[in-house]
Amino acid sequence: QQEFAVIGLGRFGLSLATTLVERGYYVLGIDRERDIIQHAADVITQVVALDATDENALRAVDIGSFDTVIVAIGENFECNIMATVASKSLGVRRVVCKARTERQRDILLRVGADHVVLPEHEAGQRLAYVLTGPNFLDQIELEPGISITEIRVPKTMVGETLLESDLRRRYGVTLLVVKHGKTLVVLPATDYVFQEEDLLVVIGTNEDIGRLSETN
Amino acid sequence: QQEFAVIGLGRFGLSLATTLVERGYYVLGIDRERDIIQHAADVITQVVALDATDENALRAVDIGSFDTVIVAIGENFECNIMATVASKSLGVRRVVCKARTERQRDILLRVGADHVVLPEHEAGQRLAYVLTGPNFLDQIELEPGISITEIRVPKTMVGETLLESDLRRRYGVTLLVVKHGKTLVVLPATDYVFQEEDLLVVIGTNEDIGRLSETN
Ligand SMILES: Nc1ncnc2c1ncn2[C@@H]1O[C@H](COP(=O)(O)OP(=O)(O)OP(=O)(O)O)[C@@H](O)[C@H]1O
Ligand SMILES: Nc1ncnc2c1ncn2[C@@H]1O[C@H](COP(=O)(O)OP(=O)(O)OP(=O)(O)O)[C@@H](O)[C@H]1O
Repeated sequence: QQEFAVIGLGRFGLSLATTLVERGYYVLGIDRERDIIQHAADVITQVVALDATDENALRAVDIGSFDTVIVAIGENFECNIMATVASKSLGVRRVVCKARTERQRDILLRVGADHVVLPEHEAGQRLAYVLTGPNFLDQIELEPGISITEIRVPKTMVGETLLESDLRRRYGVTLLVVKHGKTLVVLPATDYVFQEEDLLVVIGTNEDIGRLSETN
Repeated sequence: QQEFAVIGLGRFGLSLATTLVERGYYVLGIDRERDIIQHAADVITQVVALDATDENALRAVDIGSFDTVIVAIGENFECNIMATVASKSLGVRRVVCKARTERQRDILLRVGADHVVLPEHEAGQRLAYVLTGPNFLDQIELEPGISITEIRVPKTMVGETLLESDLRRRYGVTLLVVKHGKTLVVLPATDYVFQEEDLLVVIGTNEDIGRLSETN
């Protein structure tokens, strides 16, 4: 079972740490502010207040024994770099960092970070996808331009069977899953009848899926 | 063609606005800081410097004519609320807001926001999924605990056919797509032979998918 240490318990760090705990993993939360540590103590396996730029303090909690350390410090880039370099030199196998700009990302990768995320940037991109497919709810882009997308069933299809809707020939998309209320129908049969409020998970090009989701 | 206005061009707002422009949409970018407006002028269709809490200023740019307005203000919650309420009362059909906490989300929905996102929180959750499925690449959570996930083909399956791998009986997951290099094989036939480097898109519970992705 992997063990994680999350340095910096701001909105991003705390959300990451609590989701890891919910999925059953041991998580050590680290922050230098005592009031943040107290608040986090209820939701994270173990917490400790220390300054992550202090290599001796990190050695004292045996940071090298964790499989993955995530450095989730934002405002102070110097602290971000120092905590990353200290974790790597104490032997941590995988160090994942948060950055605020592409330039920060480049620098963190050069000093040894294994993976860098830009949370606000990625969230902005994702919202743009959701907003521009009028019915796009969520999406995995498999390659540029081709994706698996969750859309609301177009009104014209309500009452039709999958066979009658003829999705592959008319729109070039393949239906993978129908979400009907709380029930998931994986690879529905051709006699499935579409209902109001159904959600469809389809695969195809973004244009074809866009065309399908706009028929109403 | 939908038109968007993005109020607040911080990391999230700017990333959202530029992605919308890249996808071919008209975007009006709004911020009260002149230097931010100057920097954004190169990447956004049109920009204007104004205080979004000032209803007359919003009326002057005809904010009511935009299909969707996104309020991406973070630090100052009062500005966030005022800009949301002003946009709604000027007739904007869909107002999407960014919030920093669940409590802020509740308040924004009560004053008329149509949709609220918590970017840092969502990014923290997403990274937790990526880190805990050693092979999880991307994921759509259809319901709590059930998702469509992109994983690397487990080493034990390389050289086997889909029929021999017996995914549904042994792991309880259904294979939807195989990504083999640049080729996408949607709903592969039972005689498909798995190759090194293949990416699999499967549907199932997060535990079952986690079990499959950890067999190596
Ligand atoms: N040297 C350090 N050692 C330990 N914790 C630190 C250190 N420097 C900053 N932190 C903590 O990291 C957390 C997140 O940092 P900060 O607020 O700068 O990032 P942020 O990008 O605004 O965060 P978010 O967007 O996730 O809320 C804070 O709780 C802060 O106390
Ligand atoms: N009343 C206002 N009118 C217009 N723009 C505003 C107003 N208040 C704040 N802004 C702008 O909104 C932008 C984002 O706000 P802020 O920095 O508070 O959010 P943030 O959550 O830190 O942003 P991000 O995480 O996206 O970088 C800033 O560029 C700021 O100038």
